Amino acid sequence: MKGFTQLSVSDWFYRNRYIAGFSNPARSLYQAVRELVENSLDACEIAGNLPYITVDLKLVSERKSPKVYRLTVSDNGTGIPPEHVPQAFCTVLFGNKFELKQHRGLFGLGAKMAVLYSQITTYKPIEVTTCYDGCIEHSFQLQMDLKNNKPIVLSVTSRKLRKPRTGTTVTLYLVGDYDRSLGSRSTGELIIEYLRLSAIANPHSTIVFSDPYGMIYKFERSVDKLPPLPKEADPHPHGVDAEMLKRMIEGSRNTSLQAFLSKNFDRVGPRKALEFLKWAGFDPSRDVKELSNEEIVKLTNAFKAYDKFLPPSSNILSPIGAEELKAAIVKLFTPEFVKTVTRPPKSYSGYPFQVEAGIAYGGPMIEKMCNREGNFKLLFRFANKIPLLFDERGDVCRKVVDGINWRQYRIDDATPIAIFIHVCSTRVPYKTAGKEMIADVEEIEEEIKLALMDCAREVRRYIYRKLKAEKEQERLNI
Amino acid sequence: MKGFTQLSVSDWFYRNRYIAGFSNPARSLYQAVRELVENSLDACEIAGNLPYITVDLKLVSERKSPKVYRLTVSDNGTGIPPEHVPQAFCTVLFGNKFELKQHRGLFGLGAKMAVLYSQITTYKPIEVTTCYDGCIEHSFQLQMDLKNNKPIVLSVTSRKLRKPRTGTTVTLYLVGDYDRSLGSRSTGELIIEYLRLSAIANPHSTIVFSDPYGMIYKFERSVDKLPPLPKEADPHPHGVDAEMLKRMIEGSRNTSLQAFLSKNFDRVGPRKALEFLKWAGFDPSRDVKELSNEEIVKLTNAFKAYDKFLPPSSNILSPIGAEELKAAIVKLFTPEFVKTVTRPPKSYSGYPFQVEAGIAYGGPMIEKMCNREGNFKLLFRFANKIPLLFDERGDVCRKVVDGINWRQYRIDDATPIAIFIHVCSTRVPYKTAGKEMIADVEEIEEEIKLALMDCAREVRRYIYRKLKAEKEQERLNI
Ligand SMILES: Nc1ncnc2c1ncn2[C@@H]1O[C@H](COP(=O)(O)OP(=O)(O)OP(=O)(O)O)[C@@H](O)[C@H]1O
Ligand SMILES: Nc1ncnc2c1ncn2[C@@H]1O[C@H](COP(=O)(O)OP(=O)(O)OP(=O)(O)O)[C@@H](O)[C@H]1O
Ligand SMILES: [Mg+2]
Ligand SMILES: [Mg+2]
Repeated sequence: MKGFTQLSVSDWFYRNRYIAGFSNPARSLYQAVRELVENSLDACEIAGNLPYITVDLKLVSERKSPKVYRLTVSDNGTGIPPEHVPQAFCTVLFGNKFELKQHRGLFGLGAKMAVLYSQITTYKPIEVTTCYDGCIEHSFQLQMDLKNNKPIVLSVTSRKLRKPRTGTTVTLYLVGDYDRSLGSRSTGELIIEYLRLSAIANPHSTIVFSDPYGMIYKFERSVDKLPPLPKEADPHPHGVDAEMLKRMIEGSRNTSLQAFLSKNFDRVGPRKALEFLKWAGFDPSRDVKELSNEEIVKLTNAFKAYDKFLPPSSNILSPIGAEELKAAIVKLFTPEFVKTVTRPPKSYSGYPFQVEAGIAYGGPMIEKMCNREGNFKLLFRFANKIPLLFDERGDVCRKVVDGINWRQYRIDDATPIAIFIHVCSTRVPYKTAGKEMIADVEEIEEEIKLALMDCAREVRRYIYRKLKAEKEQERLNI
Repeated sequence: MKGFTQLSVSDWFYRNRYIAGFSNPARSLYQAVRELVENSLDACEIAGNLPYITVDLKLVSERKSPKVYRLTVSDNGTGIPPEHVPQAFCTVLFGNKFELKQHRGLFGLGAKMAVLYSQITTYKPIEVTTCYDGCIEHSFQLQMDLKNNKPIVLSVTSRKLRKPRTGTTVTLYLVGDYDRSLGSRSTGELIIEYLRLSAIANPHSTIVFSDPYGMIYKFERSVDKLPPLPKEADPHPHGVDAEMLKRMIEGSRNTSLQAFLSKNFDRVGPRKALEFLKWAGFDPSRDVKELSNEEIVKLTNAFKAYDKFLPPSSNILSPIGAEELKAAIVKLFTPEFVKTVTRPPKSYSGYPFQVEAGIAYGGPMIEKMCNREGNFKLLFRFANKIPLLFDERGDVCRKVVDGINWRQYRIDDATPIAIFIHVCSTRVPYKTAGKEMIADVEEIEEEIKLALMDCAREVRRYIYRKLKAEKEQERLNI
């Protein structure tokens, strides 16, 4: 591409796909599974259904290389309105999760990256079968026009369902490498680990994985009801910049400044709006649509400087829950001792977030994993209930774990512990479009530290009592 | 944004600007300086001019908060053709560095992110003054239509230059925080460090920085001629996927497969093309435009599997040079000893790359820096001659440094050393759009390790001789 050009966004993400996690065939296979499963979990949550998700991965190539797989992911979620299916899978930056709400998805990119990668490695069309209204099921064969960011609909068929249900099934073919090692484990092991940890973060969901060797892994739900579901939030004054405010004003009717503020911002009512406007030096009865650009900037700066706004609504978040997290850790890791905690909600730059953590100590399984990894502080990270398995070194969670003085909690370099950290928010500050690292936001870093210290204190108490009991036993035996 | 929507790419990067390094006012100020300076260095290189770049940063706000700065960056580069100026600064994914060549820029995004951040924090238009033809200078006042990814041209003026010259000056206003600490140093110190390290990587360039307190920092060029400049490369067969091949075929005339391969691929001539096509089972005289999608995929897979292609051309890269790097390190860090090395070029996935490294040992300056950082392995990273100052933990360079057994080189935890690593390539695999971390590409990781070991061996020899001389001295003194 010589000379001055404008790239389409699909072309840009095609050329820079490694930024979204599609770097090599092994990693891309993992990422494709992840993007589809996360879409299914989001869809089931939005539908209010207990998730039942199947993942089928089969080797379809005959030659030794490249390995071509057929990946099929199926769910009982909302389904997708047929008029939106082609764009949902073939138009980059198209989606319905751009709102201020705790979803797994947020970029409008994931499904398209999986489709893009499938296309450039096999040029086989993808197939999407979905039912949104409960009675008519539509099946699409699609390809991406990567130059123009448009779908190419190769075929559409529809049929009446005998039994009413909603949901989506996506099938795509892609080059991958299930057996190749990525770090200390194979891609297959990482995919299974991802699904297993998804079951920890989503104890109400059942995920069935059928691998290329015909093995079936069934992660059964351990809880039979949905957690309290996330809700949409209004923007908070601390999360506003001049562009955002300008657009909110353009989208509103002619109305007084006071009314505008009290209708559009999280936990800002008429009285708080009046209080703030007087402090900021604005006439509350002024027509909001008459503000000049300079005044909009002045108002935005005043928002940020005013410290008497109530913190953002936090009942809109959906944590895993300390008891649920503990039960899942016990079931999966059979530790000798585990302590979990859910911190109270906080906020950064106007976005509410909540940190949950757990430390599991000892037990044969954790000891074995520590020995195999050569690392006695195993770290399991989650963001909006998504397990993050890559790029641990660049994640704020690892930074906090490395910065804690563990010896003061009787945890030295040979004490086998597994650390679990979950950050949920209306906007998780990922470092990359591949969603593998949480950025070093001060408020989040601080909360992770406090959560780990809460857990570590309990672990210390347990270890102390255990040592005491052991000494007592020795004393009695002598 | 509720319901199904398609975001424009400018809207997407506005909402996700932290992914491009614009996370908080302090970091954003740094990133804005960086993006403009890197554009200037690219432009001077393309023009074949010894770079003379001025950076002026002034605090213009009167109130204590927020701090509004005026940033002006000026260069003697190519200038920008006036018909392209509005889009170059206001249309995301517009640029002229999408080719396969070693530039600092590659995303078509940097300038727009700086302008976007300026706009959402101050809503002041940016000003770009540029001369491309050497005689008429154009001045633009611009804003971004962020919803539609279009420039808004507020004014254009032009004047005849009395003396012929080319170059560009960009002025923008933005909220920042020059004094706030980011990690262990202030934003201002990091900006100065960035410019100082740029002078190491670009010894032929002069950069003058005038800070908000009126201090002038002049980084004078230490070399009076340009390094051998990078050239454009043809795609290499190992760097091809089915989409890319399909487009190359669509863009070519009707021609035989053999002619198509020998004209379009790096170091593939008619004989190598014939050899490969026979091996891959293709008729060399077949019309390339008649290939079906399946055959294109088969050809792409054959490209990747064939191991008799010559490695990619490497004379197209432009390393700093071992001698130049050493001279710059000596000048800036006055170490007791320094060893630098430029490794031979290699390639990953068809992209040529080259690693250079240096280890500087001892001397008062390095000792002082090690003590202040509390870290005795200072790491200075560069990619395509850009200093990388953030997100060290997530960078492959840090991973390699942590993985080396330094004690076998007589370098223990209290030995003060500074490590320099430079990776240049036609495509540096950055993890993020903010260009702060190099990804863990195996071939690159291996080369960094070998380069550091080359340098470490020399440092060990020096330390050994030093200790021996000290013992000898003690012996004589007794
Ligand atoms: N299994 C599914 N069930 C229902 N809707 C789906 C499903 N898969 C995709 N979608 C729809 O397609 C849209 C695009 O999905 P995509 O993964 O590309 O983006 P996203 O999930 O919104 O964000 P992200 O890029 O962060 O994953 C979604 O917003 C959703 O509306
Ligand atoms: N100082 C300058 N001199 C000459 N051309 C410039 C200058 N600044 C910007 N440009 C032009 O504007 C284009 C857009 O710049 P921008 O920084 O947005 O993208 P880029 O440099 O191509 O890639 P990246 O996003 O990686 O920086 C450049 O490709 C270049 O053609
Ligand atoms: Mg998604
Ligand atoms: Mg640039």
